Amino acid sequence: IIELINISKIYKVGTQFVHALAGVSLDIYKNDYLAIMGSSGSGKSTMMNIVGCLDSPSSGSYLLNTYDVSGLDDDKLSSIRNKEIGFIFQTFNLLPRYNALENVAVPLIYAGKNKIEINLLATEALMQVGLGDRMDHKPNELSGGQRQRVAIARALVNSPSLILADEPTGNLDSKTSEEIMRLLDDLHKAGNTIVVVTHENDIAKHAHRIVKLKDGLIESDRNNN
Amino acid sequence: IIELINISKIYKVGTQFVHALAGVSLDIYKNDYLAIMGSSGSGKSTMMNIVGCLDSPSSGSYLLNTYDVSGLDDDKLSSIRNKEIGFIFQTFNLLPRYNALENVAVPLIYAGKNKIEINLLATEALMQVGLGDRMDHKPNELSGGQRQRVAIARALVNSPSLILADEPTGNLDSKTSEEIMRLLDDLHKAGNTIVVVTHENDIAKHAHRIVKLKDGLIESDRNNN
Ligand SMILES: Nc1ncnc2c1ncn2[C@@H]1O[C@H](COP(=O)(O)OP(=O)(O)OP(=O)(O)O)[C@@H](O)[C@H]1O
Ligand SMILES: Nc1ncnc2c1ncn2[C@@H]1O[C@H](COP(=O)(O)OP(=O)(O)OP(=O)(O)O)[C@@H](O)[C@H]1O
Ligand SMILES: [Mg+2]
Ligand SMILES: [Mg+2]
Repeated sequence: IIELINISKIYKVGTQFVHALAGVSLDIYKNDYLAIMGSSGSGKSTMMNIVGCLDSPSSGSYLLNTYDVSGLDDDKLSSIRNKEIGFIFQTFNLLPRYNALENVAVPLIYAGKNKIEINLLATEALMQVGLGDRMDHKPNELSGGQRQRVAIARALVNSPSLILADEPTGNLDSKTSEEIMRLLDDLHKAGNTIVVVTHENDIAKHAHRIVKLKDGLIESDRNNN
Repeated sequence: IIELINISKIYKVGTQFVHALAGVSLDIYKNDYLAIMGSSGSGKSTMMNIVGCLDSPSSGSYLLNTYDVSGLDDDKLSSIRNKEIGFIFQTFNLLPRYNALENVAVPLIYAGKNKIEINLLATEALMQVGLGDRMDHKPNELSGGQRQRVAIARALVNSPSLILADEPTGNLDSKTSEEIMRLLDDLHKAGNTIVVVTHENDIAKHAHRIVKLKDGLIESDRNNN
């Protein structure tokens, strides 16, 4: 369902060019469970942003369900992002002036759900990540790992079929990390497609396939057995 | 050099009271190397903020080098924070409009160093964390792990004698994490006092003493052998 064809992403900083991605090709099929690994700065978040329709490549093509994403207008892209793709950001990206419940409710508002549904689904999502007693806390009234879990709840609340998780357990202790990974494992068993960026082998071993990035290129792409 | 005596920290959210710390007592000696562990929300960052003079307790006393910190005026506290304590924040807290070099230079400016010294020390600090080729990038032009390393470089640039690191490797791959831990190990051998909050046993094993927090209380405090 996802085809990256020779994707490059080049940034210009001052007079220097940074090749964040230098020609990446990758096929992701329905119900795949991928782990993306690679050292700091190797291009993982850049690749996730392109797959999640949050950024466009400098060159190459991205086909999503056979449609060339670069050919889609903003409204169509926006609708895909909100309904089909759940994105857990590496740096959470929560709205500072809203509490946990309000933050998790945002995708439901965009999906046009009514107030009762919004309240029910957002509350459920927060309880699922163990934050039932923190729903009225704003981000600065939450611990690092609690903010991460609000970001996770928000990404899953619309039941998206493609889940992109950029280091979803970086701020979590091992017990909480296992709970989150069990959540993702269950979503995979339910037929969804999961892509997790991680630095930790313990997290990567949940996936069925491991893709390694190095200096903006794919170094290896193997099944996990 | 650090005595926490029955420290409590209570937050009020709406009508609820949250006991982030519920009576914590801890002695830290010169040249100690502590790891602080505990599940998400157990009070680790709250404790670090109090030790780092960034926050004050609701009750209890904090003696730093035998002085009651609550008795010190703002200028004195500020001077201790800037010169004696290096703080690596869990969420980095970089200035978005300044590049990596400028961010790392901030403590040197406050320490009254001249321009040539500032440039030299800030550049050295960034090279030490492997970011010699990213010095002119702003935070939004850096990967998650690169931002974390800028925060680390900034904390160490004034050669503080007390280093408080709140999850310094949460966004780093294993190779880069090891480089950072070697840095901290060397600083410890040089006579400094190191306190690291971490969720990972691989990181905690570098420390000589492990303190475990649970629900705002110290659950255990043991030597690491
Ligand atoms: N400003 C605040 N207002 C209300 N509650 C707060 C505030 N800051 C922290 N808390 C609560 O205090 C508790 C401890 O927070 P703290 O940030 O110290 O946890 P932590 O051990 O660092 O967790 P993590 O491993 O997730 O970073 C959490 O339950 C959090 O919700
Ligand atoms: N807006 C930008 N402008 C310039 N360079 C950028 C920009 N965004 C990212 N980069 C650079 O592109 C490279 C890849 O960044 P990316 O965020 O994809 O890395 P990553 O693999 O996610 O790293 P980490 O594990 O540290 O999160 C890095 O070297 C980074 O400095
Ligand atoms: Mg990243
Ligand atoms: Mg914390």
